[in-house]
Amino acid sequence: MKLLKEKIEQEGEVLSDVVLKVDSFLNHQIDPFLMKEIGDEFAKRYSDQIITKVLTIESSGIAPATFLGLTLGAPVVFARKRKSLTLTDNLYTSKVHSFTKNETNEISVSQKFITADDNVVIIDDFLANGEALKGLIDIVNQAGATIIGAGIVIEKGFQQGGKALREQGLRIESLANIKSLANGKVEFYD
Amino acid sequence: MKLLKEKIEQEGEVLSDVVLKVDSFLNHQIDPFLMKEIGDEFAKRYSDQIITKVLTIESSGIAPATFLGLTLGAPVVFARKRKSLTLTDNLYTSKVHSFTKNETNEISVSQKFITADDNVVIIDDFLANGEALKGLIDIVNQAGATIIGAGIVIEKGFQQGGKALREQGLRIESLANIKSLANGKVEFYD
Ligand SMILES: Nc1nc2c(ncn2[C@@H]2O[C@H](COP(=O)(O)OP(=O)(O)O)[C@@H](OP(=O)(O)OP(=O)(O)O)[C@H]2O)c(=O)[nH]1
Ligand SMILES: Nc1nc2c(ncn2[C@@H]2O[C@H](COP(=O)(O)OP(=O)(O)O)[C@@H](OP(=O)(O)OP(=O)(O)O)[C@H]2O)c(=O)[nH]1
Repeated sequence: MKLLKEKIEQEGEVLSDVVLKVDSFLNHQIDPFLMKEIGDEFAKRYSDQIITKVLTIESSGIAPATFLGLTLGAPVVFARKRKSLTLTDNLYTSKVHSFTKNETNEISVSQKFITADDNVVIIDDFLANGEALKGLIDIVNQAGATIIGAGIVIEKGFQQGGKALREQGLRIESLANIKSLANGKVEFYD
Repeated sequence: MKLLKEKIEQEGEVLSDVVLKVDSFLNHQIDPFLMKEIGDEFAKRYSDQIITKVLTIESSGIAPATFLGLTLGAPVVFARKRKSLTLTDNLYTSKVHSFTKNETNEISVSQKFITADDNVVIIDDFLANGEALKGLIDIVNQAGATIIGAGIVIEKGFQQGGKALREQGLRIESLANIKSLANGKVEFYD
């Protein structure tokens, strides 16, 4: 996605060989116009499918997912990483491992909000090792719903998450796919 | 806001005399069309002001705030409740007390994203005791920016947060203001 790649080139900060900082438009400050364009781009990529639900995870996935939901006319659900005041229903839960923190966390979605009739697109901001995405897939499977595919704003293709999941048959649409962050530079796959 | 009050009446669950659950459209599942209408309503309420920035806090404030930002053409910043991978800059921080959990947490905003030239509207989903809102106000003050006002989706007017802050001169626009949650029923101020 041209606009997104330009934003990454102009505003992204390469913090290390493996971390790209995009706090100015995606992870802390949000560019609403860009989010709308991202939502529309995901909708375009999946225009061949019927989607009844958009699933994401708090917090950075919320804005991209909500704009996709707006364009599709579909509700958006965000998985919780921590208990919230009103998350009192029966829940689907899954474990998500963090390599950086060397810990495992539980994510939750109320059983009310994904049912076996749903056709789900899973949205997230980054795809690196794919642990969060695997957890969301697990939840959709527990619900007996259909996974239409995933939509990722920025994939770090040099990390293995995307490759492994595509080999298992998951459709993944990334709006920018990074080949390398070496030498402080962002290099895209194309 | 009529549409919002109808949604609350149709889908809200009164969990106790002090807690209203609206997980089906605001706090876990998100109704994107409603969020767009909420953003437009906030923009209408503040159409007499120049707003350069929308400030909110993760997670439930993000969708309402982002739609306001879209309508205004203004960037949106969400305060972090926990350290994130790329929150590495100089930060403005503030302490937010939780009565329910009887604990105090630190919230953070990068100094890059609010400056003294900003005219800020603060957005959040609920206003109860006002602790989160006070923390966000504190951060805007540390930045030397101007607080135009707050925009709250659902105020629980029977709790004291709104009253105290309005007495201190803060403009607060609530889209629904709840007078009572007694006897399992939602009663609005009107
Ligand atoms: N900016 C940035 N973030 C990256 C990058 N690679 C991974 N992340 C984000 O870091 C977080 C994952 O960290 P961990 O759970 O510790 O997992 P990991 O070490 O196994 O990658 C996720 O944030 P998250 O769940 O999206 O958190 P939130 O922002 O939604 O709160 C993920 O999106 C990167 O190159 N740049
Ligand atoms: N659904 C619902 N939520 C309420 C109600 N009253 C307060 N809250 C939410 O509860 C959370 C505040 O809880 P605490 O920090 O424990 O504070 P408190 O006990 O002093 O109220 C906030 O969530 P938050 O920061 O918005 O969390 P998040 O949803 O953004 O993750 C606030 O918006 C209510 O009647 N109904």
